[in-house]
Amino acid sequence: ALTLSNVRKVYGSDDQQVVALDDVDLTVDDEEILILIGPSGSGKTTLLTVAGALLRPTSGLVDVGGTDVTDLGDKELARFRRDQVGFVFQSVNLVPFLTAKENLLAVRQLGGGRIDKAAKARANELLDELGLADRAGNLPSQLSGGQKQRVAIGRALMNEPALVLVDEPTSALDSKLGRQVMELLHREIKSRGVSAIIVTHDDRVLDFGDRTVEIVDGVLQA
Amino acid sequence: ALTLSNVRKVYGSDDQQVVALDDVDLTVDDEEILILIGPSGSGKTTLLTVAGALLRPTSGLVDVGGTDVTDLGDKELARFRRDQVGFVFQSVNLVPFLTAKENLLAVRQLGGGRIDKAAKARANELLDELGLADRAGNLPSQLSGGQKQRVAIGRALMNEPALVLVDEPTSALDSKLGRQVMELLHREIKSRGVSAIIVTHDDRVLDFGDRTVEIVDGVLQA
Ligand SMILES: Nc1ncnc2c1ncn2[C@@H]1O[C@H](COP(=O)(O)OP(=O)(O)OP(=O)(O)O)[C@@H](O)[C@H]1O
Ligand SMILES: Nc1ncnc2c1ncn2[C@@H]1O[C@H](COP(=O)(O)OP(=O)(O)OP(=O)(O)O)[C@@H](O)[C@H]1O
Ligand SMILES: [Mg+2]
Ligand SMILES: [Mg+2]
Repeated sequence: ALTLSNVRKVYGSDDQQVVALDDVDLTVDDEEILILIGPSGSGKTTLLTVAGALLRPTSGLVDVGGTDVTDLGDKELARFRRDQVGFVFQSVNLVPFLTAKENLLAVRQLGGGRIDKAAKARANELLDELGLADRAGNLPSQLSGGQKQRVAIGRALMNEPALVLVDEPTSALDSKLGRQVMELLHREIKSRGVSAIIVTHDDRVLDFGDRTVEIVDGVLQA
Repeated sequence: ALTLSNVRKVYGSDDQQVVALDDVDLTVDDEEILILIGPSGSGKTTLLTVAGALLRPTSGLVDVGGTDVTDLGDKELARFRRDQVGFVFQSVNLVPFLTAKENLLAVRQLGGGRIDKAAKARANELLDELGLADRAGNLPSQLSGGQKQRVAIGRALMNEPALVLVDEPTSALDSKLGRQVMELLHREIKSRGVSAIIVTHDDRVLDFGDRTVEIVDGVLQA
């Protein structure tokens, strides 16, 4: 479960301040998929990065599975994120010198784990379900936009995180693939009982969530 | 006008070859907006980069406004692209150390032009129509995904190019902003009589085009 209490995020200082998150209260239960929508610039990515402990809020509390992440030091925070959070960034962010499959396996290594048979089987299975079996050995520069996005989704699911945060998973995908990806995400999240927030402005994604919340100018709408 | 004749693009060599474009014939007239759709990995971005002279085809001809760009040397090609082509990349590609407004003005400088009053007025007008007036002084790292995408669109229109190539303009935008951006693109293209290809998998974009063409596995569908 994830809880944000009175979370505020302000960028900039003095006269050029942007209140990206304005007193946000939000709870996402285990096994719950929350869909987050809102206009461009409304604070969706900011909310996701704060929830995933990638960004410290200006004030307020962030609780992930009982741990107050706003209270952890940088080193503990890094370890926490690595083990507990699966994040799909809006701008993808793959390791440029690793192939699609290596990008997935690297997550296991970062977790201090070894790349054993189970890890490889998991990576192959995810790549297969994402329609990337024949691109597994390619570098990001050799992949299309939608292929890169799918690798990023596979990478976020690799280590079976407790919290899955996805920033616009279908933005580079056509309807058919978008559906395939959402079905995979839905299956993974429900079968492992984790919490998930999926940011999107694709109406077709709404059906895959348990609840939809809208944010406008940093304020969650009732 | 733009004409692709018998265009073929093959990536890789020997046993790991990908035929990204397979004998493509396509003409886009002046003032015509062509919408290009197709599954992820089907060759849309490749077609766009070949049409915009950013990538040389493996074989075939690319004619832009009467110039055979497949026949130009690298230096002439760079100058041609700079003056004749407005390109919005799928992964945005803004200059990270320039603000939104500076990213637009830089295009004028690259063209050997000076940043005069007219250039600044043009930049301000575009930013305004893209809903970015209050973000003009921000760096890309301080902008949301949809805001960056809009800056990229403004930048492609800055120098009034003869050929406008846009790779998924609304992927990071909600419906309302997506419509606003498409109306701007439509207005700009029609009023200047240029040719345009817009790649998308957003059905709402289809209404803004004069014609829709689908590509599947590198082959244009009749
Ligand atoms: N440098 C490269 N080396 C090898 N294969 C490549 C390279 N660049 C692209 N490809 C492959 O060529 C095919 C077409 O890629 P392209 O980027 O044109 O697709 P696309 O239609 O734009 O896809 P998307 O909708 O996902 O953006 C894909 O299968 C891709 O993996
Ligand atoms: N480092 C920063 N400095 C200043 N302002 C910032 C910074 N990062 C983001 N912002 C601003 O905070 C607001 C919220 O940004 P955010 O990225 O969360 O929006 P978003 O809802 O994800 O938008 P999109 O749908 O376009 O991706 C935007 O107005 C953005 O310009
Ligand atoms: Mg965002
Ligand atoms: Mg593409």
